Amino acid sequence: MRSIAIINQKGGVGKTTTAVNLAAALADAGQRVCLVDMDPQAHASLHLGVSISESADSVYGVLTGRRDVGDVRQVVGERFWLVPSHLDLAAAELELASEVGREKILSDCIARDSENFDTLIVDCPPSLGILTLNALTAVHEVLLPLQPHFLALHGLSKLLQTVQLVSDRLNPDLELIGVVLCMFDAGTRLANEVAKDVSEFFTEHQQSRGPWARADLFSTRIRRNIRLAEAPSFGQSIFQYAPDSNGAEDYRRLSGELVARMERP
Amino acid sequence: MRSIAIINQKGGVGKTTTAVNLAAALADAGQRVCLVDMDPQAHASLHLGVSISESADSVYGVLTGRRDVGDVRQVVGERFWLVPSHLDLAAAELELASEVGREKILSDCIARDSENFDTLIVDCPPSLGILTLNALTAVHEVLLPLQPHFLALHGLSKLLQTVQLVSDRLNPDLELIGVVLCMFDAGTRLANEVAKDVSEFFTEHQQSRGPWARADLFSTRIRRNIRLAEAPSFGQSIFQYAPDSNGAEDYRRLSGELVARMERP
Ligand SMILES: Nc1ncnc2c1ncn2[C@@H]1O[C@H](COP(=O)(O)OP(=O)(O)OP(=O)(O)O)[C@@H](O)[C@H]1O
Ligand SMILES: Nc1ncnc2c1ncn2[C@@H]1O[C@H](COP(=O)(O)OP(=O)(O)OP(=O)(O)O)[C@@H](O)[C@H]1O
Ligand SMILES: [Mg+2]
Ligand SMILES: [Mg+2]
Repeated sequence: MRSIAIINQKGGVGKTTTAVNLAAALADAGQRVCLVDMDPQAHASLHLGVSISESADSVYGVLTGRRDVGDVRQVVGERFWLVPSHLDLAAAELELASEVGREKILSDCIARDSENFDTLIVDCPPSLGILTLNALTAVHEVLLPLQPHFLALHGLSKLLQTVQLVSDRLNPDLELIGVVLCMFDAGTRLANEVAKDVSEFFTEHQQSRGPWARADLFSTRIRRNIRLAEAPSFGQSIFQYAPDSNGAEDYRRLSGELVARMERP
Repeated sequence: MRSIAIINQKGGVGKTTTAVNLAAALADAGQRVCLVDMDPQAHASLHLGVSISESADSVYGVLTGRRDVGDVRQVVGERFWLVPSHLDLAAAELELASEVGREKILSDCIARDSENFDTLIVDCPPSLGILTLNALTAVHEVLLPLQPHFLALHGLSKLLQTVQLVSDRLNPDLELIGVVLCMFDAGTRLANEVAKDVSEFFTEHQQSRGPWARADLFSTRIRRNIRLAEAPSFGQSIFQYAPDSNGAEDYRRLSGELVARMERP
């Protein structure tokens, strides 16, 4: 099973939009996909029209040992499952703080799950706290959405340090597969200059080995498209809501590029 | 002196862009303005081309008692001063956690400052933690930038509860003056529908008295304009960078509306 965490401690850069629509694209292409919502704000869940009333019936119940993953997982589309979140997950940051092996809890819960998926995708909150650390410890791959604005690279080194630390201490299989530019204002000088800066950053920082050895800028850019912002208000992925839009075209292309990249040795 | 905190725990909704350009607009209009950067990410400081190497020479030094506000404040334009931030401010969240009257520190530092300003503006981080609480305890007015997207109202009640709590327990003068829609995709149905929802929300929740008694949706909408995203990469406000742009026009209009509203009894 391929497993990918979508992370960026910066808010509003396209993590949830990417997690939901990438998962939907892969399911459309024939994969069995499970999306895990690790954000207490539960935007990925709300995006797919899922709102949990009893917090034990969410990923919070799973992390606190009251439910198994299979108990709370729901079907949200053909070949497409969701492990939903709930606002009470915010309490987990404090509750889990003093647990032994507190970053490994999600990983263990997933390992105990008997269901088979081709790809697992985890949507993370805008922070590098215990919830994101659980995601990074549970997956093999990391995808980084970036908004191509002035401070896109600011804070990137802290994020990459975190990936390195988790790789060193908790999860040697962890690998940054790449950066995807989101909310890309096509044709503007700013977006194109930042794209160039990000590309150069990864060329300069390329390691011969280690968690960012193969990290690169995806050639697919997710263009700014109001349809992507509208889809969640209908509880739908972009493919259900506006299958002919630029947003659908871009996420379809991204999923194709991801599959091709994942199949490299 | 008028004092305004720009808050929203959601990331990337336009807090910093509003704090910087509103301050610049008021300074242009003849006011003596001081902008305080309370975000450890220091985006407001970077936006104005200020990068502090010694963290004591920032608002962090002030909050930890090593500097006075006047020691770290810098001129950034005509009638326009900045109290810059530094990444080490992130440590303050932990360091100040157990201080007596920990939410009142900024307020006391400002009170001790002998300099006179017409307006003080405080840019806050995307959280409702100790730094934002210090800002809310130090000012009289709160301005809320919102992105007119699906989940704009989600999390708004938590934010309004926080304003109510600070008003009850720490700062009875605190008042929410209003919401300003930012990154407004003019002409799209989504932006206009969310604008309607926000307007109705405040009509329904209008209190006869209390911190949101006079809260309203500003009629000025800050339209999406790439110039606003480009200006920070030149260390400039929108008025220096692109004075004839929609971004400049919108923030000029917002400052006019703010001044008119502030002068109501
Ligand atoms: N390419 C795009 N074009 C237009 N709107 C977009 C695009 N991508 C995302 N959005 C919208 O921008 C807002 C922020 O995106 P999103 O929620 O995916 O970011 P996020 O990084 O998950 O935010 P958070 O840090 O709060 O979890 C949402 O309202 C979303 O619908
Ligand atoms: N009206 C606008 N049009 C185009 N770009 C904008 C607009 N307003 C803000 N931006 C850009 O969007 C990004 C996020 O805006 P900003 O930094 O002001 O949000 P914020 O709420 O302060 O974010 P944070 O929560 O990280 O502090 C920035 O790159 C900014 O330049
Ligand atoms: Mg999200
Ligand atoms: Mg900001």
